[in-house]
Amino acid sequence: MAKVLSITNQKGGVGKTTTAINMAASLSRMKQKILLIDIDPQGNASAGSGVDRDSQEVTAYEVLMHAAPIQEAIVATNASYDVVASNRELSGALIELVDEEHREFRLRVALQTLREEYDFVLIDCPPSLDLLTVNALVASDAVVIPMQCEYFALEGLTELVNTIRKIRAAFNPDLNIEGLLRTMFDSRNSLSREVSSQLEEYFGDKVYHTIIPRNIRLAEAPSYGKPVLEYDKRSKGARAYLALAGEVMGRESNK
Amino acid sequence: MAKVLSITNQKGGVGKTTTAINMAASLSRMKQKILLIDIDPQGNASAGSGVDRDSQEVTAYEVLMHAAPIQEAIVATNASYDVVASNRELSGALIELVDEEHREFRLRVALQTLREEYDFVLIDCPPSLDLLTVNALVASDAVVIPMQCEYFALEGLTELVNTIRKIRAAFNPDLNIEGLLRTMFDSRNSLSREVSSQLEEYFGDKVYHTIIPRNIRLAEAPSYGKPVLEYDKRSKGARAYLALAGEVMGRESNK
Ligand SMILES: Nc1ncnc2c1ncn2[C@@H]1O[C@H](COP(=O)(O)OP(=O)(O)OP(=O)(O)O)[C@@H](O)[C@H]1O
Ligand SMILES: Nc1ncnc2c1ncn2[C@@H]1O[C@H](COP(=O)(O)OP(=O)(O)OP(=O)(O)O)[C@@H](O)[C@H]1O
Ligand SMILES: [Mg+2]
Ligand SMILES: [Mg+2]
Repeated sequence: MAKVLSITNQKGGVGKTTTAINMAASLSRMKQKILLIDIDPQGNASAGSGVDRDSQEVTAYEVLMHAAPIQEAIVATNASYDVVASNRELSGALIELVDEEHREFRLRVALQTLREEYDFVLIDCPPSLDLLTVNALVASDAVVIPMQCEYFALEGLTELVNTIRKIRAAFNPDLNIEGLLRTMFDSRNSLSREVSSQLEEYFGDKVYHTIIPRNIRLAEAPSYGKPVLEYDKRSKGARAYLALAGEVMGRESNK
Repeated sequence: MAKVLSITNQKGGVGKTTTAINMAASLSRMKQKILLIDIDPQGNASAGSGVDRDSQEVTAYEVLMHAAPIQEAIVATNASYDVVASNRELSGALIELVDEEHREFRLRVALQTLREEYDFVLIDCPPSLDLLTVNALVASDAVVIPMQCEYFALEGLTELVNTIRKIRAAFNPDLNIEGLLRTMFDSRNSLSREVSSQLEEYFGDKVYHTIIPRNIRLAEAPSYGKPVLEYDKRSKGARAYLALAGEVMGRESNK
């Protein structure tokens, strides 16, 4: 039975897509069968995995609109994980689903048919708390929160935690926070260190021990349509995401 | 007659809010009367300007819902520019306005009553191309596009330019691109330089000469509720935004 994780934070540019792609690739290296679902209309997780968004006949849009079974949206990548791609069309779903009954459950219902085929399903979310992100949270067992250790990102955390709590109460009683991941971390600067210690104080064990450093190879890899493991496996970025995958696997086996 | 500028890019974390706050403060130093409107429900531009979002009776939400005149939403800041604040409530406007006639013109109509009182009105947008951003674009004379020189930000540019073109055709014939601003720029890394030269090739004069470097003081200032000019006026970040304000003023006088 697949564990479904949303990669979520409404604050923009905190490393959601970079985490989704590189967690998928790292977990695949550990012989886990991985599906990465891109529900951000920007389609960055699709492009960063080497998938041509505009040539896919079935994407996350058809899946959410229940216009095609999710199996038809699945694309294999060179990095041995599968992807359900997204593109601009997906923004249309936001408007078209407004009046639908159970609009929050569209993704959860679609995923039920394939939870036996994967070990993990990762969902890359857009920078908002809209119906697309709500669909991801309703479909998930837990949430991974990428977090840049800066002021605006810290400001938004309360809102995100409140939203998770509301989704748990209204739609998905099992939903909880899997972990907070410190990204683009620069230990030389006091702001990062200060925000980081606030996170540890407030969230305790929920904060992953693994910290992702700022590393230019992580920003270069997507222009080649590759996870950093395929682009430069010796880089600090690649090693950090492998360590994270190890930590995620370790937590699973302790349960 | 105020010049109205939207600070827009659906890519998250590219420096929209940092640009909106520091352009407002820098232009105020040049004796310009400035209003900064925050239409991002995250409310970062409000918090970064030292405004307590949750204690304002009238915010951008009431303005868009036409529940109060915009004059009642205006708050003075210590940095001598005015702010219309926003908070989480603003996400509600997205749903409540869906069926309204002329829902794209709500902000433009509200602004008409005060264009004589300011030299510039700056609008900080959320990381999306939703009805809030559309309202900003319909209300604006031009768009400032903060741009991180990295792959995902470059990918999103076509979509943004298309959206601006559609808004011009459907709602606002005068709307054009004022300029693209390179933010968090690190000249040591080849990815930044490469993306930067692609921008210059494609957009020519529309790319501001001023480049904003990565500078930690810009990330520290908002935690004190201050623009960087008030926090550390000798920093590289403060000097860069002053140079940008000079460039913006220079372009205005050439028209
Ligand atoms: N650890 C890192 N070191 C250096 N650059 C990074 C790192 N993580 C992400 N980046 C770069 O920072 C930018 C923002 O990251 P990313 O796009 O993954 O964030 P996001 O949260 O998915 O953004 P959005 O809110 O737009 O979806 C990208 O250009 C990415 O390549
Ligand atoms: N030139 C810079 N140097 C260093 N840090 C910066 C710079 N510009 C912005 N930052 C920091 O980077 C982060 C992202 O910037 P900011 O929040 O302004 O982007 P945004 O585009 O408004 O994000 P969102 O998409 O969430 O609205 C913030 O923590 C900010 O303090
Ligand atoms: Mg993303
Ligand atoms: Mg912002």
